[in-house]
Amino acid sequence: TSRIIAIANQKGGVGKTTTTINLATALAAVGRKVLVVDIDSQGNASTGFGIPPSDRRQTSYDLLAAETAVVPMATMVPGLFLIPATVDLAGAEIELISTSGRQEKLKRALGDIAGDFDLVLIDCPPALGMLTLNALVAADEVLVPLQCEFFALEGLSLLLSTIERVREAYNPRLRVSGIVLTMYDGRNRLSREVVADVRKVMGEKVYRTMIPRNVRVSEAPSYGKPVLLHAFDSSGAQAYVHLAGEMLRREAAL
Amino acid sequence: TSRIIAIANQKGGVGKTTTTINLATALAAVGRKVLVVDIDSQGNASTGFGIPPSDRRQTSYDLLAAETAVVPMATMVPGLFLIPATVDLAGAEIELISTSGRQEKLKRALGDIAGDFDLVLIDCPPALGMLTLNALVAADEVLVPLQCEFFALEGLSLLLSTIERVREAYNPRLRVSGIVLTMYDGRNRLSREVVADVRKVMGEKVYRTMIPRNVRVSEAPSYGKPVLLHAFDSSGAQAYVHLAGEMLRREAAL
Ligand SMILES: Nc1ncnc2c1ncn2[C@@H]1O[C@H](COP(=O)(O)OP(=O)(O)OP(=O)(O)O)[C@@H](O)[C@H]1O
Ligand SMILES: Nc1ncnc2c1ncn2[C@@H]1O[C@H](COP(=O)(O)OP(=O)(O)OP(=O)(O)O)[C@@H](O)[C@H]1O
Ligand SMILES: [Mg+2]
Ligand SMILES: [Mg+2]
Repeated sequence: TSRIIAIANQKGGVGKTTTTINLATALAAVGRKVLVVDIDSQGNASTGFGIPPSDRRQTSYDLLAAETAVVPMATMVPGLFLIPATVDLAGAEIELISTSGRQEKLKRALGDIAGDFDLVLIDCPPALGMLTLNALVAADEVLVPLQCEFFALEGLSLLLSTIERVREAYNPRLRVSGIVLTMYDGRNRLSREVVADVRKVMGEKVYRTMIPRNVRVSEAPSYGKPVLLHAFDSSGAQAYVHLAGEMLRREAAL
Repeated sequence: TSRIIAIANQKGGVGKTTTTINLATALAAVGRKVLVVDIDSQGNASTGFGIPPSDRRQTSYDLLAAETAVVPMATMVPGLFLIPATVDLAGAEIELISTSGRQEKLKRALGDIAGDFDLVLIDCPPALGMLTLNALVAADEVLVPLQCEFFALEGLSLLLSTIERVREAYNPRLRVSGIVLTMYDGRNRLSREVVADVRKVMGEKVYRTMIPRNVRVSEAPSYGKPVLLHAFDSSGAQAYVHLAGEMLRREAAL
């Protein structure tokens, strides 16, 4: 059966989209069949695969609001499919609030689709609103990208307590599968301190693989490609390859 | 009369909070009386002034949901006052949606308070939801922090069109007072390209002052201080001093 993973953190700019794009690509590169679902109305994950807004026909808005059957689109990465996002999604948040069963919409809509994939990665917006709630109810696990910065660390406890509340109220199987440290810079004392703090508090929940700050990673979306295709030998791309490996080894050990 | 400025951008992690804290401090340092209103439930602006959650008694939740009279609290910076945020604010977003006149709540609540200050800076969350809408309706102007990165540039047109819609529907005096480029790194080609693109498209709307990526800036919140107090001579602190100067000169020229 497929693993449904929400990539979530309400803190902005911590690397949710970058992790979704590049981890999905690395998993597809080792033969897994992967679906990326973009539920951020900014549509950055869709852009990161080089898909302009005009080519986004069957979208996550259709999935959530219109409840029509949506066929995932192919991407430039073999084995990797995408349900893209457009700005229409910004309206869905308010529409969802006034519908019954609002937190289950995504779970129901993915029910028919997820079975065709080994892994489903859901890129969440920087908020704990109705869209992220839908992802947490639909998912089996949450992967938390955590930037090695002070403000990012401050938000972690709010996120973990929200996940706990969702587990109790809506989704008993939901667990935090891991925390991945992003934009790590070993020369920076603050970066090292955040890493030490998080490992002390969260122990084995934190992936050993850290994603370094690497300009090739932030360049890649301007070429419409995952960094694995833009600069495979870069430290950023290689870190995502290692993260995929670590993730699959942890899965095998379960 | 006072200027009410919303610091807004739905893209996450672009420097909204950092700009609010440090621009406010630089303005207070040259004798302006400044109020910071934190309407992000992460409460990062409140943390950046060294105020722990237990000391946040009269908050922006009270301002928005309870409509009680809120007295701003003093901060470590002379002339700078704060209405802090707590996680309770996360609930306000949903509560606001079902109340009448929901988009005017902050405007009405600030009506009695703003007159005591020369400038009011409102730190917004990374979304175009009900809280940011309240800020855009209450404000006279919007200051847009824009990170020198590809995804950040992509979100600018959505933000500008949203501001335009708010001006037409709710607040005819709302204008974009300026765009400030943040986390600029001159050694990085992508950074230089983003700057060239934004200046070409937005012209004079873009402040000449750019905020460089500077580790002292990201360290400062871990000491509970604005960077002007943590490391006054740093390139980051000095950039915010120049930004305040440029802002006041532009005001005088109006
Ligand atoms: N390892 C890295 N090295 C350098 N830059 C990075 C890295 N990871 C992400 N970035 C850049 O940092 C910025 C923020 O990353 P990203 O957009 O993925 O975060 P996010 O959490 O999805 O943001 P949002 O909260 O807006 O959805 C982007 O411009 C991205 O290109
Ligand atoms: N000029 C700078 N140099 C270095 N680091 C910076 C700079 N400006 C901001 N940062 C860091 O980048 C991160 C994002 O900044 P900040 O939290 O201010 O953005 P934001 O837009 O308020 O985020 P959010 O969308 O979550 O509200 C923070 O960890 C901050 O310390
Ligand atoms: Mg994102
Ligand atoms: Mg912020």
